[in-house]
Amino acid sequence: LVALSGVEKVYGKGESQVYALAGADLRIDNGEFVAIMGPSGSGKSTCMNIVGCLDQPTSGSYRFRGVEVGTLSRDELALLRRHYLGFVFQGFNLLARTSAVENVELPLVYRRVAAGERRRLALAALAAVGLEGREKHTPAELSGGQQQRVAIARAIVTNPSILLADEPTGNLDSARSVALMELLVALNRTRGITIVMVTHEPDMAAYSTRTVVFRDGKVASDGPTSRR
Amino acid sequence: LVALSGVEKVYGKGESQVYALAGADLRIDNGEFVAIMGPSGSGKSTCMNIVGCLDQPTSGSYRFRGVEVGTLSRDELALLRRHYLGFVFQGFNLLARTSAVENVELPLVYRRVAAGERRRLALAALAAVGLEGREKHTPAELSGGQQQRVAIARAIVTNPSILLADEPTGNLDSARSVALMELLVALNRTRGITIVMVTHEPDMAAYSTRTVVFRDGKVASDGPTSRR
Ligand SMILES: Nc1ncnc2c1ncn2[C@@H]1O[C@H](COP(=O)(O)OP(=O)(O)OP(=O)(O)O)[C@@H](O)[C@H]1O
Ligand SMILES: Nc1ncnc2c1ncn2[C@@H]1O[C@H](COP(=O)(O)OP(=O)(O)OP(=O)(O)O)[C@@H](O)[C@H]1O
Ligand SMILES: [Mg+2]
Ligand SMILES: [Mg+2]
Repeated sequence: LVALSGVEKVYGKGESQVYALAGADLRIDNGEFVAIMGPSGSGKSTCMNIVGCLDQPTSGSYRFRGVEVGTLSRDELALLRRHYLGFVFQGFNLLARTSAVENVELPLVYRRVAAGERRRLALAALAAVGLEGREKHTPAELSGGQQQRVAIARAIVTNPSILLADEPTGNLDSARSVALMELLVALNRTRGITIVMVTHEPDMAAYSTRTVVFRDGKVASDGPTSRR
Repeated sequence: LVALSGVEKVYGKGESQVYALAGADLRIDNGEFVAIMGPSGSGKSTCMNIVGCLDQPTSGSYRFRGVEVGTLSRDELALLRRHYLGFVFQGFNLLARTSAVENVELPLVYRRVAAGERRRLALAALAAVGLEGREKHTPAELSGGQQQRVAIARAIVTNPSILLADEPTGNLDSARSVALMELLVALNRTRGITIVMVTHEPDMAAYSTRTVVFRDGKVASDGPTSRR
């Protein structure tokens, strides 16, 4: 499904040059639940952005479903993202002047889903993350953890083939974090959604089947998640 | 130092009325290191904003150093914040077009510190959170955990009397989180800085001496932090 090979991402030039990724190799198959861990600044979000077709490598290859993503046009990339991907951003990236339910409906608008069906699916996604009763609130009227859950609901509302979640429990208390992990496991097992989740909490990584650890822009280790 | 009594914070009217705080009582003395925990939406950030003089209760009393904060003018509140408080926001609130070092210098600009001394103090604060070499980067050129650390550096650069940190390790890996907790303990013990820290991670709360748990806008429990 996902095949990164020798992927590099470089910013800046000369003395201030930064290798966000310095030769990353990563293969992910359909139906996996992968946890990505590693120190701050080690390249996890950069890797997620490339996998999610939001950014391009400066060198190396990224094949998504067998297609070399670097050869696609911007329009083709947008179509690919809308069709296959759900993304929970580390910084949420919600629309500030838009209500929670409208934020969640946005991927369905792109898919030309009818208004009634859109509302039904968006409310169901918000209920799945415990936000009933908050759908009319804008992000500024929500707590940090509530904003994070709106971002999660938006990522799952289209039932994507692959869900990319960058630190999805960073602002959630233990009970909510566990509830979210159980929801992700259910989506993975009953709907076959492939999940790639960046987390720094070992208790959350424990719900995955495979753990990939980044260090200095490369994959440092990659293997089955140890039972805790 | 901090005395909240019967504090309420209400948003909205009628059917959509929300009690973010519903009668919160909290006393914090000089030199304490308090962890604030509780479910998402239970009022922790609202409480921190009131303690930090960024927001006013809709009813109840908040006395800071014996002064009823509700009686102060906006200018007096701004002076109070700049003189006594350091704040790490849950959403960081960094200036987007400004470099990391300039973001960290901002509280020193307000205090009329000379440019050379400002730069020295800001670089020292950035080094204390492991960000040497990143001072010229703007927030967009930094990882999530690096942005969080810039926010922390900005909050400690003035050596504030009281440091309010809202989920300061939400985006940090385990090693960085532990390093930050050790830094906070050192600031608390060697410089007497009072620390109030919202966290959802028990391993981080363990560094505090007292734990306050919120539920539904009120303090549900308040006592010594249990040893782990
Ligand atoms: N402007 C607003 N209008 C309406 N409701 C609001 C507003 N701001 C906050 N709230 C509500 O107040 C409640 C408390 O919010 P607060 O941000 O204090 O929670 P929190 O404990 O910090 O949560 P988290 O752990 O998710 O950060 C939430 O239910 C939130 O939806
Ligand atoms: N636009 C940019 N210009 C320069 N450097 C950048 C830019 N964007 C990212 N970087 C650098 O690339 C490195 C990797 O960033 P990335 O966001 O992938 O890290 P991360 O593993 O997600 O970290 P965190 O756990 O803190 O979120 C970081 O050192 C960061 O400073
Ligand atoms: Mg990141
Ligand atoms: Mg909060």
